[in-house]
Amino acid sequence: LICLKEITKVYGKNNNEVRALNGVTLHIESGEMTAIIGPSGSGKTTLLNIIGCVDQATTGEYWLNNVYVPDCGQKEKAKLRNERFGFIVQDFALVERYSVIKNVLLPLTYSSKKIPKSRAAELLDMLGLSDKHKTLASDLSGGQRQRVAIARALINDPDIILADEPTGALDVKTGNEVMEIFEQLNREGKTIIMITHNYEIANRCKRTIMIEDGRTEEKKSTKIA
Amino acid sequence: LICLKEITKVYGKNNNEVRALNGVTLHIESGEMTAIIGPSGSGKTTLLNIIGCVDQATTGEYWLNNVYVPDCGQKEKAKLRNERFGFIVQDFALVERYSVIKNVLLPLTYSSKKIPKSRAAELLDMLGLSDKHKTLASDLSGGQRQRVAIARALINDPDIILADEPTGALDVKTGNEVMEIFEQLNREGKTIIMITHNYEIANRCKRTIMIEDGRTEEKKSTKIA
Ligand SMILES: Nc1ncnc2c1ncn2[C@@H]1O[C@H](COP(=O)(O)OP(=O)(O)OP(=O)(O)O)[C@@H](O)[C@H]1O
Ligand SMILES: Nc1ncnc2c1ncn2[C@@H]1O[C@H](COP(=O)(O)OP(=O)(O)OP(=O)(O)O)[C@@H](O)[C@H]1O
Ligand SMILES: [Mg+2]
Ligand SMILES: [Mg+2]
Repeated sequence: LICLKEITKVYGKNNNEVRALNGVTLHIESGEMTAIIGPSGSGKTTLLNIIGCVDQATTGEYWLNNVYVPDCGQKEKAKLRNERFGFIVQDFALVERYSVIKNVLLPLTYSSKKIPKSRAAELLDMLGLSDKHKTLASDLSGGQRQRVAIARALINDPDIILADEPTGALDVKTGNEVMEIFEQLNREGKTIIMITHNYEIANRCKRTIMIEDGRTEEKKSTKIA
Repeated sequence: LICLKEITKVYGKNNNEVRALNGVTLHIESGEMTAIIGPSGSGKTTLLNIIGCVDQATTGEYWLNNVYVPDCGQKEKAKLRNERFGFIVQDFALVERYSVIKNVLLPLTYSSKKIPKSRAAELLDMLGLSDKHKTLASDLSGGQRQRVAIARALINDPDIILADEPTGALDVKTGNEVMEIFEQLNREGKTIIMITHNYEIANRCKRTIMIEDGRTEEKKSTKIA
């Protein structure tokens, strides 16, 4: 499904260069649930942004299904982003002056799928926010904002979910509830790639990829089955 | 040092009320390191904002040393915030267009203490950001931004450090390095109050306060000495 070959990403120029990714080769099958774990600044968000067609690699190859992404124009990439991916970003990126429900409904305005608006309320209730639909995004706690970002990423029924530290602002119990939602979606066939700093969360994923200094490595399974 | 009595905080009016804090009574001694733990939306950030004179309680009493805070005017509260507290906020609140070092130096512009500018570089190096001084805040990873927020909160040598999930965006190793900095400051006599979702982090604090639905409770120590 997702095939990356020798991906590099370089920011800056001359002697002020930052090699955020330094030759990443990675294959992800449809329906897999994969965790990406690694130190702060090691390239995780950069990697997820390239997979999600939000950012472009400096060199290297990226096939999404059989589409060669570097050859796609802006319009095609926007279509991929809206239709195939649900992206939970590290800083949530909510519209502060909109209500919770309006935030969650945003992706439907440019969706070609027939999603009923009631799905927004359904997702919010699953995430423990049933009494917050009308609340302004700016009036929420950190973990409530994270959950709104999750609902918004899921509303368009994407087949690939990209989650940048989806439980980072949540207590253990709420974080587990979010993981149960992801596990259910994974059972339904969704592909899930999540960045996490939490080894317990990573252990619930079928596969873990370690990243350090812009290079990735498969983590050999030490899970007890 | 910090004495809260029957603190409530209510947002909204009429039948649309949110009781973020519902009668909190709490005493914190000078030099203590205290963790606050509890579910998302339970009132932790609200509590820290009231302690740090960033927000005002709806009812209840708050003494900081022997100053009765509800009677303080805006100017007095600003003075308390700048001189006594170092605040690491949950969303970091960096100035995106400034460099890392300029962000860290900001509190010195209204400080009456004689802090050398070299202290900014020193803190950044302790936090693993020695190669990022000149980088724009907008070009940082999530965990790098969190560490800049930490450096900025510490530069004015505050005697009370308020940290809203200071390791939330960090991998385990970097989070431990941050905790070592806090433990060192605590040995030097600083009072530290941190909100965390991470029980391992909380266990490194002398005392843990649990919070749920706007009410607090002391956690009986189950630590093995
Ligand atoms: N400005 C506001 N207007 C209305 N409600 C608010 C406002 N700020 C906070 N709240 C509500 O008060 C409650 C407590 O919020 P608070 O930010 O203190 O929670 P928290 O314990 O820090 O949560 P988290 O762990 O998710 O960060 C939440 O239900 C939140 O929606
Ligand atoms: N726009 C940019 N310009 C310059 N450098 C950048 C930019 N974006 C990211 N970087 C750098 O690239 C490196 C990787 O960043 P990235 O955000 O991918 O890290 P991360 O693994 O997600 O870290 P964290 O766990 O802290 O979120 C970091 O050193 C960061 O400073
Ligand atoms: Mg990141
Ligand atoms: Mg909070």
